[in-house]
Amino acid sequence: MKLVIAVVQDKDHARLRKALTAAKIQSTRLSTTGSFLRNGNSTFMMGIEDEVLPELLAIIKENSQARHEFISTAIATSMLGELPEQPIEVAVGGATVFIMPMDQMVHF
Amino acid sequence: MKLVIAVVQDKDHARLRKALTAAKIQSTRLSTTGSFLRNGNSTFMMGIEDEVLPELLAIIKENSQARHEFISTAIATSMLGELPEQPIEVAVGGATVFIMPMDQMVHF
Amino acid sequence: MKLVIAVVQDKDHARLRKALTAAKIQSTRLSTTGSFLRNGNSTFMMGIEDEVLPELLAIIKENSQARHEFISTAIATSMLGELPEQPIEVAVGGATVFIMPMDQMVHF
Ligand SMILES: Nc1ncnc2c1ncn2[C@@H]1O[C@@H]2COP(=O)(O)O[C@H]3[C@@H](O)[C@H](n4cnc5c(N)ncnc54)O[C@@H]3COP(=O)(O)O[C@H]2[C@H]1O
Ligand SMILES: Nc1ncnc2c1ncn2[C@@H]1O[C@@H]2COP(=O)(O)O[C@H]3[C@@H](O)[C@H](n4cnc5c(N)ncnc54)O[C@@H]3COP(=O)(O)O[C@H]2[C@H]1O
Ligand SMILES: Nc1ncnc2c1ncn2[C@@H]1O[C@@H]2COP(=O)(O)O[C@H]3[C@@H](O)[C@H](n4cnc5c(N)ncnc54)O[C@@H]3COP(=O)(O)O[C@H]2[C@H]1O
Repeated sequence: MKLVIAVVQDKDHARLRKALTAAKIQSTRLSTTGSFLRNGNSTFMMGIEDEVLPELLAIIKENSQARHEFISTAIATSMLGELPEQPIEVAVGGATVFIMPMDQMVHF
Repeated sequence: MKLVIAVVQDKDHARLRKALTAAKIQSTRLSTTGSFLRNGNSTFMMGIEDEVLPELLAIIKENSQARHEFISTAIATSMLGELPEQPIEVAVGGATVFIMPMDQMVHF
Repeated sequence: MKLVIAVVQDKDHARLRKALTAAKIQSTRLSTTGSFLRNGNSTFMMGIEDEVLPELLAIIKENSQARHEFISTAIATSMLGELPEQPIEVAVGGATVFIMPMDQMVHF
């Protein structure tokens, strides 16, 4: 069994939720914050049997999208020590996925 | 050592918190959302020694309750493709518990 | 690989975030609640390579602080069964850190 934790951009969370529900993969969502851009993002937590992992990773890949985001002026200024001459862009991946061993899953 | 993550219905979270505190089992709570019903629920995270696990599972079982919930009209309609003739009920378990191996727990 | 989860006091979360970003250790933040004091606190989640663990623990230790907090009158009264004669203080550690084995980390 595995506990899979996937951090995705807020823009993709509804699409991913629908795809998981359609595939009958149960999940729980947490509202989280990225530490670098300080933007809100979404974290999905899924307890699964081992053999579901390939299907789950394919669903996450198909339903999340890499994008370019601008660093806010305030964060860029605090990083550079001065106002940036022009906006700074950063690539943000579609999903960051952590796959952990799980001893047991219990339903009451 | 184990990290135990328990997803319970919001209605039970205060009762479970009190039972954990009375048993001197420390925990941290996250506000989460169920992906199917899209209702708010509560997730407790507990780092424990192995021998506490049976007591912890008994406390979670006694302080969470399975219930029947109605799927909102909006979600049912999007699932069926049309307005349901009558409200659709779904069984929601008392708790879903993930038990994970933990290498170390450190207090600073 | 490890998934490291660190619960710190809200007062320290900005300091810790800055130190992690400066050290190029990526992290995601969750807003959480301590079950005993029922205060909001911050939980950081970090997927890392094994060899980063000593540096990460040093950063968490240096950027979080143990403090004394007063238990709210309402919580103290419900614990004691009567209004406490004087405010009750509790020591709250700087950080509680859970270190878990991780099978894989995937970026899409
Ligand atoms: N010190 C630094 N210098 C320059 N660029 C930096 C940087 N730290 C992060 N970035 C860039 O900024 C993007 C957003 O990071 P953020 O921390 O807001 O949001 C992150 C964070 O919430 C989470 N994340 C990524 N890796 C993580 C890890 N190892 N542990 C925990 N969370 C992680 O996934 C979100 C997206 O990450 P992704 O890697 O796709 O995209 C990252 C990365 O490309
Ligand atoms: N393996 C897992 N990984 C991560 N989180 C998990 C999980 N199993 C359960 N959960 C979490 O626990 C809540 C209750 O699940 P339960 O299975 O008791 O009760 C579920 C289940 O009986 C039913 N259900 C879920 N998905 C369904 C589907 N595709 N078709 C029909 N019924 C579904 O709806 C109830 C509420 O589901 P909801 O998603 O709102 O809320 C879920 C979800 O937040
Ligand atoms: N094993 C574990 N699993 C999951 N989360 C954990 C944990 N150990 C600690 N935490 C988290 O870290 C926060 C600080 O814990 P600490 O032990 O430093 O500081 C604690 C502790 O010194 C004290 N405390 C907790 N439970 C107690 C009890 N039943 N009786 C007396 N004092 C208690 O109150 C302080 C604040 O506790 P609070 O629950 O508000 O907030 C806790 C909780 O959110």
